[in-house]
Amino acid sequence: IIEARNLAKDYNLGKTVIHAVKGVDLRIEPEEFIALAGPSGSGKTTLLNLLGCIEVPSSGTLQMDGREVTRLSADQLADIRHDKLGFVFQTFNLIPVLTAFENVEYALLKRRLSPKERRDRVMDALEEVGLVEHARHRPEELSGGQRQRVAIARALVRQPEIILADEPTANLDHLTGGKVLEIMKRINEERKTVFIFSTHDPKIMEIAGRVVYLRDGEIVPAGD
Amino acid sequence: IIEARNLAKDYNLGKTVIHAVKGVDLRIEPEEFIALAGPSGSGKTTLLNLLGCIEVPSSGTLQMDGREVTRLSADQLADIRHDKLGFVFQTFNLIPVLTAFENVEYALLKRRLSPKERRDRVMDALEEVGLVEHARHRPEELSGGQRQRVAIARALVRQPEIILADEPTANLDHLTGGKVLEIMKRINEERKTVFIFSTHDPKIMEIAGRVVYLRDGEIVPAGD
Ligand SMILES: Nc1ncnc2c1ncn2[C@@H]1O[C@H](COP(=O)(O)OP(=O)(O)OP(=O)(O)O)[C@@H](O)[C@H]1O
Ligand SMILES: Nc1ncnc2c1ncn2[C@@H]1O[C@H](COP(=O)(O)OP(=O)(O)OP(=O)(O)O)[C@@H](O)[C@H]1O
Ligand SMILES: [Mg+2]
Ligand SMILES: [Mg+2]
Repeated sequence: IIEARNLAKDYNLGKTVIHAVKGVDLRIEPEEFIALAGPSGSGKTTLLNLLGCIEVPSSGTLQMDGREVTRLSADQLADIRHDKLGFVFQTFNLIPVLTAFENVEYALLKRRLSPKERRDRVMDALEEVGLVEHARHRPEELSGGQRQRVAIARALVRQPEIILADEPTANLDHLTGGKVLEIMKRINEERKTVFIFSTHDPKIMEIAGRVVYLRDGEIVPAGD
Repeated sequence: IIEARNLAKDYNLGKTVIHAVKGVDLRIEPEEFIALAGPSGSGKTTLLNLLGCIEVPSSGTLQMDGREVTRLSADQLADIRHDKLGFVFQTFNLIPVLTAFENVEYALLKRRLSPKERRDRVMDALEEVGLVEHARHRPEELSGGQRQRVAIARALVRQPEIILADEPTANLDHLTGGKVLEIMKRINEERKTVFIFSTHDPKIMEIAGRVVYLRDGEIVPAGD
């Protein structure tokens, strides 16, 4: 479903080049629940952004459902993201002037739903993450973990084929994080949604079907 | 060193009032290494902001080194923060146009140091958090965990009496998080700096001298 070959990403910063991801080969099958683990700065977010078509690789190839995406235009990539992917960003990226409800609803605006259908799906998503009573609050009125949960609800509500979640439990206590993971596991089993996590959370690594370890931009065997 | 009595904070949001912190009594002694734990939305960040004189309480009293601070002006509070406190924010709050070095240096500008002394102290702080080779990078060029470490270095560099750290290890892998905690533990033992953490990290709770549990804005006994 996703096939990355020799995928690499360099960042040019004046006189230095940072090889954030170096020649990664990775194949992601349908229904996978996979964790990317590794030290701070090892390339997890960058790899996730490449797999999620948010960043263009410096070299290598990436196929989504058999289609080569590395040479597509920005518009074509935007369509793929909108149709197939859902994202939870490490920095949440909520829209400050919108409420929790509106931030989640925003993800559904391009879909052909009646206002009532849309509202129901938004409220379901907010209920799953325990934020119904905060639906009308804006991000600045929410705690760190509440903002993270809005970002999670927004990724889930569109029911995409693949959800890429960057440290989705970093700001959640053990109990709340556990609940969020149960929801994701259930969606993975019921809807066959692929989940790709970048994480430091041992709970995610435990329930993941596969853990891929990164160090200095490369995949390393689990033993290291 | 810090004495809070019946400290409370309400947020007025149009028709609803959120009682983020309700009547907290808390006494913090010299040299303490104390963790505030509790579910997402339980009031940890709000309590930390009250103790750190970043938010004004709705009611109750707060004494810093015997001095009542609840009726001080904004300027007087700013002086207290600058002279006594260091802060690591849950959302890092780095200045985007400054490099990692400049973000840390910024915390020292009001102190009377020679440029060389200042530079040495900034580089020491960056070395402690493992970011020397990223000194010239701006926040957008850094990973989530690297930004968090810049925020930590900035809080440490001024060697304040009290450091309030809001989820300082949330975006760090187990190893990096452990190193950061060792640094803080050492500073606590050598310089007698008080550390007050808001955290979900069991590593911090393990090494903390005391863990205070919050639920719905109130302190609850550990058993719950
Ligand atoms: N600026 C604000 N305006 C209105 N309500 C707020 C504001 N900041 C926090 N709150 C509310 O106060 C409550 C406590 O928030 P706080 O940020 O202190 O929680 P927390 O324990 O730090 O949570 P987390 O673990 O998710 O970071 C939450 O219900 C939140 O919605
Ligand atoms: N936009 C950028 N410009 C320049 N360098 C970058 C950029 N984004 C990331 N980097 C660099 O690429 C490397 C990998 O970063 P990445 O964000 O992928 O790490 P990570 O594994 O997600 O780390 P963390 O666990 O701290 O979030 C880091 O050394 C970082 O400094
Ligand atoms: Mg990251
Ligand atoms: Mg918080």
